Amino acid sequence: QEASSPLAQKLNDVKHVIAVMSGKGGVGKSLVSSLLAVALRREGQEVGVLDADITGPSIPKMFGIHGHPVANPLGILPVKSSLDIKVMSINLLLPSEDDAVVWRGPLISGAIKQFWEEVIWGRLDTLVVDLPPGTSDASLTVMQSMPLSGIVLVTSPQALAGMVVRKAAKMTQHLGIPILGVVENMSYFAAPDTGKRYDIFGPSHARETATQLGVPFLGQLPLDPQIAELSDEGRIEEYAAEAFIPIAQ
Amino acid sequence: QEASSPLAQKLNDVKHVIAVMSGKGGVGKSLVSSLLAVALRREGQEVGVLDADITGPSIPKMFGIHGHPVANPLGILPVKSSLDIKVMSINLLLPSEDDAVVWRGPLISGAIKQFWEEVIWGRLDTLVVDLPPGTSDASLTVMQSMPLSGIVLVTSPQALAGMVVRKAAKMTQHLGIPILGVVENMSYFAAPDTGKRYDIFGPSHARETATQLGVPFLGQLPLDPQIAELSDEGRIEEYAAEAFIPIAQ
Ligand SMILES: Nc1ncnc2c1ncn2[C@@H]1O[C@H](COP(=O)(O)OP(=O)(O)O)[C@@H](O)[C@H]1O
Ligand SMILES: Nc1ncnc2c1ncn2[C@@H]1O[C@H](COP(=O)(O)OP(=O)(O)O)[C@@H](O)[C@H]1O
Repeated sequence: QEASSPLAQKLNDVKHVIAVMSGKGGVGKSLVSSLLAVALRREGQEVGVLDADITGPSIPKMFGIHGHPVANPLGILPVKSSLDIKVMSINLLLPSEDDAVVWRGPLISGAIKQFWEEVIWGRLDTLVVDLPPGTSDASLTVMQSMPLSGIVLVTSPQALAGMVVRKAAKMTQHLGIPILGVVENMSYFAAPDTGKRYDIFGPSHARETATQLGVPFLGQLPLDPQIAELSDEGRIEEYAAEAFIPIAQ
Repeated sequence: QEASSPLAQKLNDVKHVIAVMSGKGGVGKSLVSSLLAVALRREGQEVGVLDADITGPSIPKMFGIHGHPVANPLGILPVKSSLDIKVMSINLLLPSEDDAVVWRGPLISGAIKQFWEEVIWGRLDTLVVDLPPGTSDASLTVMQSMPLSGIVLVTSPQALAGMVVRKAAKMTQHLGIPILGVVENMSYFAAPDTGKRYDIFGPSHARETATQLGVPFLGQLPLDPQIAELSDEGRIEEYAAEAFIPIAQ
């Protein structure tokens, strides 16, 4: 594998790298990464998604991708989604998607570096990097070894999520990487039959969080049973995320 | 700090250590850890909670604990909640709860070991360990350096969560630690005004997951705005989790 390392780099021409982060798990980083990639693709961009969540990878499942990446002397070819988004994830390299990857930090960092250096991404307008929860090895490796154009922060209405997102923002600012904005997910639930709104996770604090951090508030997504269903069925590319177009800009 | 290391151990007498895990973030591990600790405490047990999520600690906030732990030559004293549950978390040691802890694996493992060895837990019937998402340094350190009686797995209805929980189960079984059972959280939403049920995250798969793993299904918790509110206000001890009593047994 060492031999292939520098060659892929010669073939790659990635204009922008955007990482999607929150610090807190389960707020919708993988969802936002996927919807961002889809919105950019629909605008005609060449797009890739690098799943940097090595022990909890959910990108391939969201896109319904099961194929195994092909390796050649130049590097590893990513797998393409139905809209031709290029995807690389540890789950594509495992015999079964349920297999556990029980690695400590150094192995995690090594895998992420290989996904950046040894995958033949080719010419991309945007590479979206889906970060795992926490402010540890994976996030540090991405921020220290990839040329990030910026970070999209994902939060949800709970004060707990806001607290952990502020930790992530402090890490990002400390490393000098611009925050492009804050997206709030699971903001409310609108009952499909009555249209009535319920703030299941409480009132939104996203605008306050964005103001406190001095970054744009990019928008909200509701709790939507269709999102959960399309994610589980590997059909996230079919979600008509109108809410997402302005975010993608 | 080295000098204090073995002394606290001489004072500690912890009968059972139970770790709460899921692999996936945001499914409710911290919530289940807290409700488990509260249910056991209400039965008259001496209970502690060790927050092993070093970069995303939410336990102190759920219990409304802001005090700083006191250290003496014997070790570090945990902070007590209003029901006298002993809590230790990195967030209690930071100047502000929003401060980021940007540590790679070895520092994370070191902190968890100190929470086990240098905190004066005293006599406890049960110590609940809240694990972070993933199957990396924190989970490995807990499973390799603490005498676990068993693991409670937390899942939610989404197939994505089920997939990652099965990875966590494989890790646990590989390390020979018994799984006490599976709890499903956010199973459905019952509208407070109409009583109508909505499966926001899709139909439940928890019984199938429990059967596949050969472990008991311990029960379900609904999506409940009161849970989010009490967590945000640090009053989780006030949640009347009847659903939780059988789980605690
Ligand atoms: N707005 C939403 N409405 C319904 N389901 C959602 C929503 N956002 C995320 N989900 C579901 O919740 C789960 C967690 O989202 P995910 O993007 O994996 O979070 P993270 O990457 O932050 O852990 C996924 O199964 C996803 O499909
Ligand atoms: N059943 C529920 N109903 C409403 N809110 C919930 C429920 N379970 C968890 N929450 C809220 O969702 C957030 C995530 O839960 P948490 O226990 O921190 O998950 P994890 O520890 O798995 O990341 C918290 O703010 C919590 O209060």
